[in-house]
Amino acid sequence: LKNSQLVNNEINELIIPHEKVAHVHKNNPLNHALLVLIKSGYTAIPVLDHENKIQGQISKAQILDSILGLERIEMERLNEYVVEDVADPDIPTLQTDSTFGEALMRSINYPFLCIVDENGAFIGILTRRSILALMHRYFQQ
Amino acid sequence: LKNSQLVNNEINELIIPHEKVAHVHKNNPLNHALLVLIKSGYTAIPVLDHENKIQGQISKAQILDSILGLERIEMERLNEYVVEDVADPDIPTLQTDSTFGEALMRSINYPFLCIVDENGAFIGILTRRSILALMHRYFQQ
Ligand SMILES: Nc1ncnc2c1ncn2[C@@H]1O[C@@H]2COP(=O)(O)O[C@H]3[C@@H](O)[C@H](n4cnc5c(N)ncnc54)O[C@@H]3COP(=O)(O)O[C@H]2[C@H]1O
Ligand SMILES: Nc1ncnc2c1ncn2[C@@H]1O[C@@H]2COP(=O)(O)O[C@H]3[C@@H](O)[C@H](n4cnc5c(N)ncnc54)O[C@@H]3COP(=O)(O)O[C@H]2[C@H]1O
Repeated sequence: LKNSQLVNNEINELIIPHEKVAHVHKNNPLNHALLVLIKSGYTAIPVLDHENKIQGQISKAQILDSILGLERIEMERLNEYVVEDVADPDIPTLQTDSTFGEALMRSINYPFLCIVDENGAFIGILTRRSILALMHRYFQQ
Repeated sequence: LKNSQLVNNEINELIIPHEKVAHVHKNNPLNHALLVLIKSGYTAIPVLDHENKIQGQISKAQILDSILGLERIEMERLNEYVVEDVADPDIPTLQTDSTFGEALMRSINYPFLCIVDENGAFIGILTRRSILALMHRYFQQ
């Protein structure tokens, strides 16, 4: 069946390589992370450690929630906290030899997936956009 | 060909009805819109007018950008501006009789699409998540 051919394809060609991915380190202060998020325009970006391993993801909403006091946004707290204090550790990762079918399934609940090599080092991300674009090409045949 | 059958399907069953969609009106003050966005947890939500027609979409990032002064976030401006001053008018809409193939194509560049009836009244939204979930079910057959 033609279908099963697509789902067994490799995901290599869909990966956005890590040099093109906006990211922060877990020890960065929050004001640095907020600046990278605002400048990149992305809703959420990956968080890495010093060994280039995935620690989670962080968004503008998480940073703002963490500095929202009762009366006002307490901007001075941006220097007191680091990314690790606020980041969401729940981020799906796939290996580079995962299939397209696995990527499609994981992308149902996550706007992007992190791709790692066999040692767990960060290789890049796979976005819903690239999965949808491939599906669209597939159905146009 | 089995493929062409799926792309010609109607989109009715995928639509999130308007009563379940967080939205704001174009005349709402920005502080109301920011509250709805923070409470709903969504990145962006639709903006409607008094005739229930789609005017665009608004996000937390757009609201914060509009009140970011040189020195600090000028929270008092949240009461001075209204949604219409800040919202992004570029939002794709589909009619209720559009096909799945059209929805797939439009969702490549937009996390959600607005669905309208033949008079242009807002019916609901169609999200990337529902499209990806349908594709996943399709390939499992
Ligand atoms: N600068 C830009 N140019 C063109 N289109 C843009 C864009 N920024 C956002 N979009 C569009 O909006 C969608 C949602 O972006 P968002 O930032 O919420 O959510 C993004 C963001 O959180 C993350 N992401 C994507 N590319 C990234 C990158 N190079 N570095 C870090 N994170 C990235 O993956 C999520 C899903 O991305 P996806 O491409 O599927 O879906 C993107 C894309 O279709
Ligand atoms: N409360 C929640 N429960 C479970 N999963 C959640 C969730 N909030 C977000 N997600 C997950 O995160 C994805 C991105 O959400 P986001 O808020 O950036 O982007 C959302 C949001 O801007 C808008 N949206 C979705 N449902 C909405 C609703 N009921 N009312 C207003 N806007 C909605 O459509 C975009 C795409 O939604 P999609 O479902 O494809 O994709 C969602 C979904 O997979």
